[in-house]
Amino acid sequence: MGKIIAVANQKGGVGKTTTSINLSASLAAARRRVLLVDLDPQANATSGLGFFLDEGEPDIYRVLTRQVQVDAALRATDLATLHLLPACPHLAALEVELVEHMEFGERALQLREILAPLRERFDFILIDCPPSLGLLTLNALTAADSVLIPVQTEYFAMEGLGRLMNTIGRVRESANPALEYEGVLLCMTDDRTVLSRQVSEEIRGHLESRVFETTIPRNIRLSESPSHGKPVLIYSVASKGAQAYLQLADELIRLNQSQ
Amino acid sequence: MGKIIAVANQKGGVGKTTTSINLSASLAAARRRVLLVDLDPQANATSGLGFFLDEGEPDIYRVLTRQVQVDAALRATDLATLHLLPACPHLAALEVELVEHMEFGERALQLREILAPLRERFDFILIDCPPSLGLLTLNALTAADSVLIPVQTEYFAMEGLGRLMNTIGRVRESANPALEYEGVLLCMTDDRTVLSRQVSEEIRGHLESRVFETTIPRNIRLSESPSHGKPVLIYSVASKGAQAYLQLADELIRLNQSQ
Ligand SMILES: Nc1ncnc2c1ncn2[C@@H]1O[C@H](COP(=O)(O)OP(=O)(O)OP(=O)(O)O)[C@@H](O)[C@H]1O
Ligand SMILES: Nc1ncnc2c1ncn2[C@@H]1O[C@H](COP(=O)(O)OP(=O)(O)OP(=O)(O)O)[C@@H](O)[C@H]1O
Ligand SMILES: [Mg+2]
Ligand SMILES: [Mg+2]
Repeated sequence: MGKIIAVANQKGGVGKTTTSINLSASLAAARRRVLLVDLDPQANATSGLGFFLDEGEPDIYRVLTRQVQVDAALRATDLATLHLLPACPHLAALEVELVEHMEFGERALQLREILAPLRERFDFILIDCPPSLGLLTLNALTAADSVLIPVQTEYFAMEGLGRLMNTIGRVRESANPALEYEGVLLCMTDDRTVLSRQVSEEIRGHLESRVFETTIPRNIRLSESPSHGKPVLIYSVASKGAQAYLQLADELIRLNQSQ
Repeated sequence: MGKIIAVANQKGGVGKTTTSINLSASLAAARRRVLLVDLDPQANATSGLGFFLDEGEPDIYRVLTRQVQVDAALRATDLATLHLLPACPHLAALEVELVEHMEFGERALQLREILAPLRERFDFILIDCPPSLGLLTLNALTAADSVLIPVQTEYFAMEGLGRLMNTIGRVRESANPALEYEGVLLCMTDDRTVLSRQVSEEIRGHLESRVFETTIPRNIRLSESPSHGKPVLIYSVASKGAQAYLQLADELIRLNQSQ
C-alpha cells in the first residue's frame, strides 16, 4: 500500500518543489514506484521535470474537476519508476470554484478521492503544495498519510512553522485523523552563517525527533537543474545537492520500513 | 497625492517582504511619508518591523471587514515618517469570505476603498502581497497605481514572470485601467554564479527599461534584520543590503519626480 506524503509549507521559496522533484527521483533511483503530484498552479514540479502542458492537455485540474480520468493525465519520466501528475496555471481557479459549487465539508476531499485507487500502484505518492494554507493545500493534507515540511534556515521560515503545525492539528481533528508528521527537513543550510546554524539549532531543539537527520545544503546545482528539466540526480549526480537527496531517500525508506 | 505601489509576485520567497520593509524604510529615511500595508496572512512585514499582534487587536482584516476604522489599526514605527497597517494570520479567511458573501465585481474592490482617503496623508503606500494570484493580491492590484515586481535571479522565479504579467494585463482591462509597471527588481543576485548572471541578462533583455538599474545582492544582513524587528537601515546601515535599498529609494524618487 503506497504512502501519500504532502510536501507543504505556506512560507514561499523554502524548497518544497526542489524537495518534491529530487526526493521523488531519489526514491525512484532506489527502485521505489513513485508518483509526483503537482498541486501548485505555478506548475514548477511539472516544468522542473521538463514538461510544458498546452491548454487543453490533461492535468490535475481536469482530473479534479472530473473532466478526465487520472490515468489519462499521468506522465512517464526519464526514471522508469517515477510518474508525474502534472499541473497547469488554470489550477488556480479551482479554489474559488470549490467554494462556489461545493458544500463546506466536500471542498477538501476531492484529491483524496482521486488518489485512493492509485495507492496500490505506487510505493510513494508525493504532493508538491503551493505556498499557502488554502483549499489546494487542505486537499493535500486531507489526502495524505503524512506531511514533510521543508524549512529554510531563516527567520521568516521558522516563524511560520507554528501556524503550519496548528493547521495540521486542525486537519487531524476534522477531515484526516490519521495525518502524521513525516518530518521537518532543513533546506538551504549554510554552516558558514550564524543565522543558519542558530535557526537549525532552534528547530532541532523544539522538534527533536521530528527533524530529519539529513539536511540539504545550499548548492548551486539544485537551482540549475530545473532549467535543464532534470532532477539533480541526472543533471549532476556527484553534487552535494544530489548526494543530500539520495541520503534523504535512504532515511525515509529506513523510517518507513521499521514501522 | 500619494502613490500606491503593490509589491507582488506569486513565486514564493523572491524578496517581496524584504523589499517592502526596506524600501519603505529607505523612503522614510529620505523624509517621504510612507505607509506599509501588510496584505499577507504570514504577517512577515508586521513581524519584520517588530510588531506581534494579539488576537483581537485591530489589523487589516478588521479594517477590510469594516469592524474598525483604518486609523485605529495604523502603527507608528522607529522611523518618524513610516507607518504600518499590520496583518494577522486570520487574514487568510478573507479570500473565502469574499467569495461567499460578495458579488464577483465587488470582491477585488475592498482595499481600494480603504486606501483612497489615505492618499493625501502619505507620499507612498506600499502593499506587501502574499505568494499567490488570489483575491488578496487582486485587491492590491486593483488598489494600486503601479506594481513593483521583485524577482529572484533563478529559473523558477523567471518562469512565473509571464503569468504575473498576464494577470496585470487582465486587471488593467477590467478593474484598474490605470495600473502601470513601477519596475522589475532583481533580488538576491550573485555575480559569482552563471545562473544569476544568465537570468539577469535574460530579464533585462526582455524587459529593458522596465527593470530597475538598482539590483539587490544576496546579503546576510538582509536575512538577519527581521529577527531583530528592524529594517536593515537601522540594523546594519553600512551593509551592502542597506546601501542597495537606499539606492533603490533614490531611483524610485527620481523616476516619480520626472513624471
Ligand atoms: N538547497 C538548495 N540550494 C540552492 N538553491 C535551492 C535549494 N533548494 C531550492 N533552491 C532554489 O531556491 C528557490 C526556491 O526553491 P523552491 O522553488 O523549490 O521552493 P518552493 O518552496 O517550492 O517555492 P514556492 O513557495 O514558490 O512553491 C528555487 O529557485 C530553487 O531552485
Ligand atoms: N537580498 C537578500 N539577501 C539575502 N537574503 C534575502 C534577501 N532578500 C530576501 N532574503 C531572505 O530570503 C527569504 C525570502 O525573502 P522574503 O521573505 O522577503 O520573500 P517573499 O517573496 O516575501 O516570500 P513569500 O513569498 O513567502 O512572501 C527570507 O528569509 C529573507 O530574509
Ligand atoms: Mg514550489
Ligand atoms: Mg513575503
